[in-house]
Amino acid sequence: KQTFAIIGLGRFGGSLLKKLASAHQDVLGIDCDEELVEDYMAFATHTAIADGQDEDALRALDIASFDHVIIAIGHNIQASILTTILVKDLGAKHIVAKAETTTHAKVLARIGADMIVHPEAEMGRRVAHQLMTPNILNYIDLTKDYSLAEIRITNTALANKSLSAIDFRNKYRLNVIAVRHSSDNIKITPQPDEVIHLDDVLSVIGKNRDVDAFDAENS
Amino acid sequence: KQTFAIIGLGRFGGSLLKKLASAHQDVLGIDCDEELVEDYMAFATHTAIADGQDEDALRALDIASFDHVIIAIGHNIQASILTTILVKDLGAKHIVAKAETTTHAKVLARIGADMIVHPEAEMGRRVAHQLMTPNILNYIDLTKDYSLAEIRITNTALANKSLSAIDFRNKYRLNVIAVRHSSDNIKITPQPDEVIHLDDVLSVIGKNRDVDAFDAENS
Ligand SMILES: Nc1ncnc2c1ncn2[C@@H]1O[C@H](COP(=O)(O)OP(=O)(O)OP(=O)(O)O)[C@@H](O)[C@H]1O
Ligand SMILES: Nc1ncnc2c1ncn2[C@@H]1O[C@H](COP(=O)(O)OP(=O)(O)OP(=O)(O)O)[C@@H](O)[C@H]1O
Repeated sequence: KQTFAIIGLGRFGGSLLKKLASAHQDVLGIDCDEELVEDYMAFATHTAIADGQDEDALRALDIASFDHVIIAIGHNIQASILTTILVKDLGAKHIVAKAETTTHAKVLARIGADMIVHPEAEMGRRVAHQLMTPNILNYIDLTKDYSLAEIRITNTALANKSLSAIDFRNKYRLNVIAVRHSSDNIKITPQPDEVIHLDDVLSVIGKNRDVDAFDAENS
Repeated sequence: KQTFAIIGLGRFGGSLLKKLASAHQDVLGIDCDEELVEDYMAFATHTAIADGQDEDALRALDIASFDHVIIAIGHNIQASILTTILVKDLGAKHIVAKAETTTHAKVLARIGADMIVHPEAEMGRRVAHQLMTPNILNYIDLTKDYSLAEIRITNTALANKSLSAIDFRNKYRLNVIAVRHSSDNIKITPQPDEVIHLDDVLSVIGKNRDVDAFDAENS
């Protein structure tokens, strides 16, 4: 079990708090907005009304004792930066800070943030992918050339054929790691005679361009 | 190539616009804030200064002609809801809307949004995972019981042993799909004699509890 202090209980900081608390972690929620702090009293281990830029307040909260301090202050870039350097100099062990822009991120990195997150930019990227390639449900970049992707089968030409008949390895240069026929019917490391149906979701591994080529042909 | 109209060029809508534009998609960026619209003129195919709740403006922009309309209005829940129903009734084919809360999401779904996104809540969840299980770099939930995970090896007990010596399949009930030794050295569907080193990243597939158990022992 780890201890977390979150400064800034907006939508990102607040949902981070709820997720950690529901996983039984020790979480202190801090915000200068009294109403917000009250809302989170039900979820957090502890809460405090304080300004992240108030050194005495942070010292009194023993901010250096936490395993992780997350600075989730958004629009007020100045407050985000000043809070981060204050928390760093008070001796925090691991600092996560939310950045509004790449320049903001540069400052945060240079003044001591260990991990920087861009929630909205990251989600903009993910949603763009979902909209441009709706049949690629999830993917992991393994290296700059290889990825692992979950692809939904929508091409009738592939339906009701076995993996060996489709010949993924030679025709598409893809390795099929799993075939999900439905939410409760999945074949891990399937046999060559496994039959593929429309709407099945295949987990495949291969070069990015081969994954994209298969998606383009399949969609 | 698809066409996109984004109403609301905040951090989420704005980064979605930039991502789509950099992938050579046709994007119209709309916001009621003149300065923001000017900033995005350099990235979007077209831009317009308009209020999403202005029916004449949306009709003039031919909002129904786009493949996807994304409503990325945040704090103003009323404007988000009224814009969504307007866009729906003007005949938009596919509507993506950003929701602030689960109640807001319910309303959006009921009035016609096809896809609802919660960027901050989703990122709060992801960052919580990253902080609680720092050696699980990425994961995909395949079913409610099975997942695919990228796990970094930090346990010296496993270092410099072959996959067969560690015996993942019997000891950990995991299937090792790839071993990444470094960003340019990856073994896909590795042989049993593949040797694992500290800091290698293994892509494994197995039951959630087995992935978690391995992570707990490995960390
Ligand atoms: N100096 C400060 N000390 C403590 N809390 C602060 C400070 N400045 C801002 N906050 C709090 O941080 C929270 C998040 O900030 P804000 O709403 O500006 O950003 P946001 O990026 O829109 O947040 P989100 O996207 O996570 O909802 C707010 O609840 C705000 O009250
Ligand atoms: N009725 C409207 N018509 C057009 N644009 C609007 C309307 N209402 C708000 N917007 C724009 O939507 C954008 C995003 O809204 P806002 O800043 O409230 O939300 P946010 O959730 O903080 O955004 P983000 O987290 O994406 O930065 C703003 O640029 C704002 O000008």
